[in-house]
Amino acid sequence: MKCIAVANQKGGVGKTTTAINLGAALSESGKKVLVVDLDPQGNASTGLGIEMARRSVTTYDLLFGSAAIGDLVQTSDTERLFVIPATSDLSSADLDMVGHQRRSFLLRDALRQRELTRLGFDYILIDCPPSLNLLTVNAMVAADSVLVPLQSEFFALEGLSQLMLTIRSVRAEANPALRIEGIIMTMYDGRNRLAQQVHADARDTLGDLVFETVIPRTVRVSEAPSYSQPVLSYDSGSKGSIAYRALARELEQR
Amino acid sequence: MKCIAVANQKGGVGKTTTAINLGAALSESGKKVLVVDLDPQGNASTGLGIEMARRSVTTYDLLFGSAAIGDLVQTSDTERLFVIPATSDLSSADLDMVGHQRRSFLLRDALRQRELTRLGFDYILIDCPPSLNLLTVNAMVAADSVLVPLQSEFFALEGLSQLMLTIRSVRAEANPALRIEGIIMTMYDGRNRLAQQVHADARDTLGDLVFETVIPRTVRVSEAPSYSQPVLSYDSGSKGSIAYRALARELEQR
Ligand SMILES: Nc1ncnc2c1ncn2[C@@H]1O[C@H](COP(=O)(O)OP(=O)(O)OP(=O)(O)O)[C@@H](O)[C@H]1O
Ligand SMILES: Nc1ncnc2c1ncn2[C@@H]1O[C@H](COP(=O)(O)OP(=O)(O)OP(=O)(O)O)[C@@H](O)[C@H]1O
Ligand SMILES: [Mg+2]
Ligand SMILES: [Mg+2]
Repeated sequence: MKCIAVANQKGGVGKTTTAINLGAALSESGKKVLVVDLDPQGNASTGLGIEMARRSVTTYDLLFGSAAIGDLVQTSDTERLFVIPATSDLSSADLDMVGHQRRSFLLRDALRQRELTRLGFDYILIDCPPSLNLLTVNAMVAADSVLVPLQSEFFALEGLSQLMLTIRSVRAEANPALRIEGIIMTMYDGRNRLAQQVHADARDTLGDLVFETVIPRTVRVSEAPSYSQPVLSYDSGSKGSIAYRALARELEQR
Repeated sequence: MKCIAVANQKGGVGKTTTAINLGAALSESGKKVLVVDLDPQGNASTGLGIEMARRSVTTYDLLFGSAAIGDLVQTSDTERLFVIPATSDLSSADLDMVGHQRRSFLLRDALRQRELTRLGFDYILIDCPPSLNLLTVNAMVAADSVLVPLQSEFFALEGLSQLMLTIRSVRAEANPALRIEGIIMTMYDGRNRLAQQVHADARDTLGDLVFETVIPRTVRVSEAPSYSQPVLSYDSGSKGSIAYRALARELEQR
């Protein structure tokens, strides 16, 4: 089993879109995948079709052990793709965890419970909120690696060094095995000079950590969530679907 | 003097870009403007040309009263446009404020100090981080109104009701005068069906709160921060500059 935190404190860079569609591509290739929605916005839950009525127990309950695993893990419309959903309740988790002795380890402990491991997931993908708060730290402590979506924009590049510092300090203090799974360029428009420049900069500084696969900016990808589906089911032949399948293959080969 | 919090917990919707360029448009029209960077990413500081060397005192010091106003307020390259910059130090502010009795009022108290009010700003724009944490609550308690950038995307619309609930609870508990300045559509591409739909939905639910002005998606706007300038100075005649000037006019007329 591999647990991957999809993280970047810069907002709107494609974390949720990557967690949903990489999850769908891995499950399409036969793997059993769990997406943990760790963002109070609950976008991954929405994008995977979990209506509000099915969110009576959420990732908040997972963290604080207040619900059974059997009630937490929900099916999505995609075979072999499961979700632990989130609601805005999660936004108080940060402050609620502060007093807890194992505050950075709550998610790690929760995901290692017997009831969860015996479900036999091949991958757990954690969709992180746009911040380096206790929720994101929990994800990095629980994970084997961090997948970093990077938008080909100037502000997105600026935040990368801060993110790397945080990964390094989590590795030093709580999770020595934590590595960087890779950097995936998202919403890429090859005709745009700035995008080319950011991509080149990322390769210069991060080398092989940057996936060969690049996710293009396409309307179909941004339309899919309004139909509560991954783009792989919304429009299987689209450029976005092809790119996320390529990312899944590249990830499995690393 | 009018203090406006530029806020939306959804990431990447154009908060920073709006704070910078609306600030520049207001100062171009003769107003004296202060941009307070309340985001640990420090993107507004970068976009206004404040290099790291000039960030020895930051918004963190403003909140905790550990620096003189004269040292905090920095000039930008744009006449009448000033900045209190931010660094990643700000990311510990949330936890550092928890124990403080007036934790939600720290920014409000800081901005009402005599040393600051006598500088005679016509507008203070607060660039908020992508979350509804204590920093954003501080901004809403300090502000007269909230300006909400709304990206014409499905996930962006989903978060709006949560944002409105937060504004309502801040109004009930701490700042009865807080109102909504308006909703500004950002990164708008009129050819895109989803964008048209989101815009129509926003107008249906929010009516006149939605500004007439719409900010188009244009490459020049996203290039400007890499030259540490607002788009109004980077490319004064561009569609983005024209749109932000129109937004400034519409704001002043309300
Ligand atoms: N390849 C793509 N092409 C077009 N649109 C995209 C693409 N990837 C993501 N988007 C859109 O861009 C917006 C931001 O993406 P997303 O919400 O996944 O980012 P995020 O990093 O999870 O945001 P947040 O920081 O708020 O959690 C969404 O509206 C999404 O639909
Ligand atoms: N009108 C526009 N046209 C093209 N690109 C834009 C436009 N407005 C913003 N952008 C770009 O989109 C990205 C997101 O914008 P910005 O960083 O201002 O959003 P934000 O809401 O402040 O993000 P965060 O949630 O991380 O604070 C940036 O790279 C910015 O340059
Ligand atoms: Mg997200
Ligand atoms: Mg910002």
